[in-house]
Amino acid sequence: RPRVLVIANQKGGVGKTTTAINLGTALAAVGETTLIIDLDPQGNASTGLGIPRTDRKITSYDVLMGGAPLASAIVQTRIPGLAVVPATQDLSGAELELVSETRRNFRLRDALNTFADSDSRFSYVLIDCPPALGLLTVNAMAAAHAAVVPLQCEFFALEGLSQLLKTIERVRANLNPDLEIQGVVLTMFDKRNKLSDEVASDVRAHLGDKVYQTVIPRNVRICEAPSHGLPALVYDLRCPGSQAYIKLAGELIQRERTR
Amino acid sequence: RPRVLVIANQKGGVGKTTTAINLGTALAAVGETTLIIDLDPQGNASTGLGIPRTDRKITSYDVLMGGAPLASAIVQTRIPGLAVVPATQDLSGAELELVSETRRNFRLRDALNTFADSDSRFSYVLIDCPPALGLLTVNAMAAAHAAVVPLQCEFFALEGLSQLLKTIERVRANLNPDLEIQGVVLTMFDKRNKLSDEVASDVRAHLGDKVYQTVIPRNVRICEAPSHGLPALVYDLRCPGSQAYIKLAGELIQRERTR
Ligand SMILES: Nc1ncnc2c1ncn2[C@@H]1O[C@H](COP(=O)(O)OP(=O)(O)OP(=O)(O)O)[C@@H](O)[C@H]1O
Ligand SMILES: Nc1ncnc2c1ncn2[C@@H]1O[C@H](COP(=O)(O)OP(=O)(O)OP(=O)(O)O)[C@@H](O)[C@H]1O
Ligand SMILES: [Mg+2]
Ligand SMILES: [Mg+2]
Repeated sequence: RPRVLVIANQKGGVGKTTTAINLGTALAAVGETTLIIDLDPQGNASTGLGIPRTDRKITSYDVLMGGAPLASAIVQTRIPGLAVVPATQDLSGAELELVSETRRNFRLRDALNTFADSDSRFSYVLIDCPPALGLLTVNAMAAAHAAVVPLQCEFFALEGLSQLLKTIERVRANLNPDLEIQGVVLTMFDKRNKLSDEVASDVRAHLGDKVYQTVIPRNVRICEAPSHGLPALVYDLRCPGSQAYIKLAGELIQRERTR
Repeated sequence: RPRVLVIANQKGGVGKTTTAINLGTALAAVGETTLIIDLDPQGNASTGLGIPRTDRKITSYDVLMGGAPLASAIVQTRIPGLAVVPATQDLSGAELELVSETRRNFRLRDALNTFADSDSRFSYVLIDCPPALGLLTVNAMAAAHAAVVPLQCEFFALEGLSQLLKTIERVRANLNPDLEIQGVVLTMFDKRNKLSDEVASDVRAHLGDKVYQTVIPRNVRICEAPSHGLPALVYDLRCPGSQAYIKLAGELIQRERTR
């Protein structure tokens, strides 16, 4: 059955989508077939993987609302071994629409379990979350085995970390006792900015080994890639950003093996 | 009565809080007394203005839920002419707690109107929003006379703009016919990155004069300031970021005068 990882952080713009897309591509590149579930109404992961809005017929919204089995929403990307369940703005209505539904926190978990009962093509499932700790992120955390937390090396992002850890703890206590933290990945690290170093050493002091050795540098090629509908790994494999995500995938697989 | 401006964009990390703090400081510096309302559960605007968590006794959550009049939540910052209604994580519960309340979209507007009936100390009110288009942002838009939209010069941020404009249109049609767009401010502009230019010319082509002439450059001093609990204008007045926000305040006041 696939290993399900949630990519979460309620702070906006810290590199959740960029990490989902490029970590997913790097895992696929080393032979680990991967499914990315876009659970953000913005649909940036779907766009960054080259799925035009017109091709998003069955989406993560339909899966959450129970209108479609997960298998029917899966779209192949141009990257071999990498598929995606796309998202549209409809998803922003799910929170209120599911208010009085039973098992509203487990809609994604139930859909994934039903899918995995009969389909074993994926080794990993990565879930990209919106910048909030509402029902969508809770669904993703309830469905996941572990969390990968992108952390931008800036002050406001650091401030939000303790709230995120509390939320993970609450989900583990009430909804999903298996949920652990696979790791915290430092993103947009800028070696010219002493703030990056200060945040990085602060986080490593608090979280120790939970923080990946691999650090993702701020790299303009990474932010150029989505406008071409391509992961950075495909857009420019040699750039420092792509090389960092390849290293991160290796480190993640290593941690999975020695779990 | 104060002119109420909502600082909104559902895309995360585009500079909403940084704009609220520094535009507010620049307005106060030229004698326009300003109130910032922090409507983001992350509470970054409150932190960036030096309000420790322990001092956030009456918050925007209490005001929204009707537990406290707006006046009682106002805290003076160390900047003359600049005050703030702080936020805490409690705010993240408001959306579900107000589901069945009457006038749930107008809680902030009603609180502001009651306040303005008896208190005329502020010329401007700026409302910092979370990265979402849910009840908190809708409340802010329903309470505002106009929107200031920070737009990061990157692809994913550009992708979200049309959704944001649709939401503003919907609020104008159903909740607040006065709501207009005061302007779109390009943020984190990096002249070494050709993507910044491409996004900037794309936005100007679509939105014309709505886009401020002033562009906020990517400037490390801006992201260092919050760790000192100070606006960039106080932390480093001479830096390019602060100078840009001063210019933006001038341009905004000019637009207000010629409305
Ligand atoms: N290492 C990097 N170097 C340069 N730019 C980056 C890097 N990582 C991400 N970006 C850019 O920064 C912006 C924010 O990243 P991204 O959209 O992945 O964050 P997010 O956490 O998913 O945002 P949201 O909270 O809105 O979902 C994007 O424009 C992205 O292209
Ligand atoms: N012009 C700039 N130059 C450099 N850094 C900036 C600039 N503007 C904002 N930042 C930094 O970028 C990060 C994101 O900015 P900010 O938190 O203001 O965005 P936001 O839209 O309020 O985010 P959220 O969606 O989480 O509320 C912060 O760490 C901030 O310090
Ligand atoms: Mg994202
Ligand atoms: Mg903010």
